[in-house]
Amino acid sequence: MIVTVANQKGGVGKTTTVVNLAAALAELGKTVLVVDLDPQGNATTGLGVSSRTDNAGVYDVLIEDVPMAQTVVGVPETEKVQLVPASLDLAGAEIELVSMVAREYRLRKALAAYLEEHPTDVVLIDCPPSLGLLTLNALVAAEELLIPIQCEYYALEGLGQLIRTVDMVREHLNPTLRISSILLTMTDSRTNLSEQVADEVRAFFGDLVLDTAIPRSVRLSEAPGHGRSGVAYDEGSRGALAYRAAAEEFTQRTVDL
Amino acid sequence: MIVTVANQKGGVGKTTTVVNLAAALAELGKTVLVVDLDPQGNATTGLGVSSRTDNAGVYDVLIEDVPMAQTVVGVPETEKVQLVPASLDLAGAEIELVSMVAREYRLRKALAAYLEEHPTDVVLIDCPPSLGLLTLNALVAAEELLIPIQCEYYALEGLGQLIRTVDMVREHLNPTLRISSILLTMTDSRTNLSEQVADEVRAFFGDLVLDTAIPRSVRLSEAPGHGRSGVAYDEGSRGALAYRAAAEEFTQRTVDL
Ligand SMILES: Nc1ncnc2c1ncn2[C@@H]1O[C@H](COP(=O)(O)OP(=O)(O)OP(=O)(O)O)[C@@H](O)[C@H]1O
Ligand SMILES: Nc1ncnc2c1ncn2[C@@H]1O[C@H](COP(=O)(O)OP(=O)(O)OP(=O)(O)O)[C@@H](O)[C@H]1O
Ligand SMILES: [Mg+2]
Ligand SMILES: [Mg+2]
Repeated sequence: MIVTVANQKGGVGKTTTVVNLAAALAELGKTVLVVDLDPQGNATTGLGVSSRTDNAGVYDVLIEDVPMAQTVVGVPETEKVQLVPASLDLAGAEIELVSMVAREYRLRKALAAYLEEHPTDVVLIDCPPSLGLLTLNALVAAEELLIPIQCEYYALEGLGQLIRTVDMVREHLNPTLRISSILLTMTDSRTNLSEQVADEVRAFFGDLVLDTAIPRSVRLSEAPGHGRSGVAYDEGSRGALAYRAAAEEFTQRTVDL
Repeated sequence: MIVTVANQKGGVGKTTTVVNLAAALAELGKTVLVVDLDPQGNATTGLGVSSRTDNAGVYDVLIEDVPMAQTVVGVPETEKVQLVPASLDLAGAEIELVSMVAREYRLRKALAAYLEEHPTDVVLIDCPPSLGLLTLNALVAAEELLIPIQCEYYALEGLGQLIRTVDMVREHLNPTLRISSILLTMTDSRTNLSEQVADEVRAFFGDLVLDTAIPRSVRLSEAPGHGRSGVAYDEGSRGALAYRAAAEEFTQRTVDL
């Protein structure tokens, strides 16, 4: 199952969701491949891998046609999670892709070739906060889309653009793409704003919204500094428990997991 | 004075800083023009203006050569702040700009023409969370760069890329560009992480860091839902007081204000 985690609004918890879902799915016995399509390389660092190396990464897969298998690395925390790391040159990929042939399909093709040789239960693709060619590659490669939505007012604004983009991709580039889950992040039961936003999202998206919401929890934001997932960094924290519950719920919704 | 507010990390408080600095500078008697370069249009909404209209906006200025004066609108909260709004079609501008002549200078030229007819004390440019051609246009148009930095681990990661981009812009496109201020946002004195990040930022950037830091304050995130700045929405809140102090400090640092 290939899942893209996208939302062009910045700072809504895309990377935190990819890293912690990967760790929680590994605990459930699944094999996971994380693809870090964000030039900032936060998912790479969050999984304890350096993105400041000269090793081949996802840039080389997209632009230089390097086989993905040559870029996959393990992560320190668990051998059930593998990673295609971001690298610094990824920042230039958006502009370089514009004039390339089959520019929206490059990730999809590379991933299909990799999965033929290395069957994997779940692929999680982390996206940058934009709807450019890197995110488009992720939407074309994906079977499902998981949208993290922060419980804040500005986070509601861009959803229309995101849904229109998904419709465009489904119509012209990837007919099987579907929004499978919406995950509410950084909820805060003490503020009205958070509850109001959560209510609006549930009213609009209905059953697509996972029952599990992720509370704001400082332990989750401390974990990347230690190169570990929140799930492993502080197992009993509210954030860790919530991502484990979200992973459970996610596997139940996804047909072949 | 033309100030660009940029940081490719998402959700660090770029828009909140533009909207609240604009409101606080207006209170100090300055005339302000806000340019919303983010396709999400959060600064447009945060100032109480709809971005879902067919009126000409910054897209038309960049791509269709429409004079900026034809796109400028007032904002409900104060007549001292004017806005060049974002519009939905801005999402396509990045790709369209790639093949245009003088693609990095389009905003700079349009703004220079506007300011000749409409002298303004401060121009604040809000950027999307990326280092693409929209942010490049903002860096080329700017005299100063203000970088909001959220007190979180991931927020430190992308700073190297941002500084390299600024150096590249200064060398090839805009020799007068300089980083004038760093603003710490969403600080939380109760957590070690926030204090550690603040210490690291001050150690690295020294005097560039404004003494005023903006605390995490839910009133700031509630304000956009009412189409008002945090400064006006809840005048006595910690967030409002902090942005007023930041505006004071900013005017003292900036030579012609
Ligand atoms: N549930 C949570 N509780 C507290 N902090 C969180 C939570 N989820 C994420 N964070 C923190 O909030 C910040 C934004 O999260 P994250 O970087 O995962 O978002 P993102 O959508 O990937 O951002 P970008 O748009 O820059 O890629 C990070 O510093 C992260 O550590
Ligand atoms: N000091 C603060 N305290 C509490 N909430 C804040 C503060 N500053 C910003 N926010 C909230 O955090 C979220 C991110 O802030 P904002 O949208 O201004 O960041 P941004 O850098 O402009 O994001 P993007 O990268 O998507 O453009 C918003 O929901 C905003 O309301
Ligand atoms: Mg991220
Ligand atoms: Mg913004």
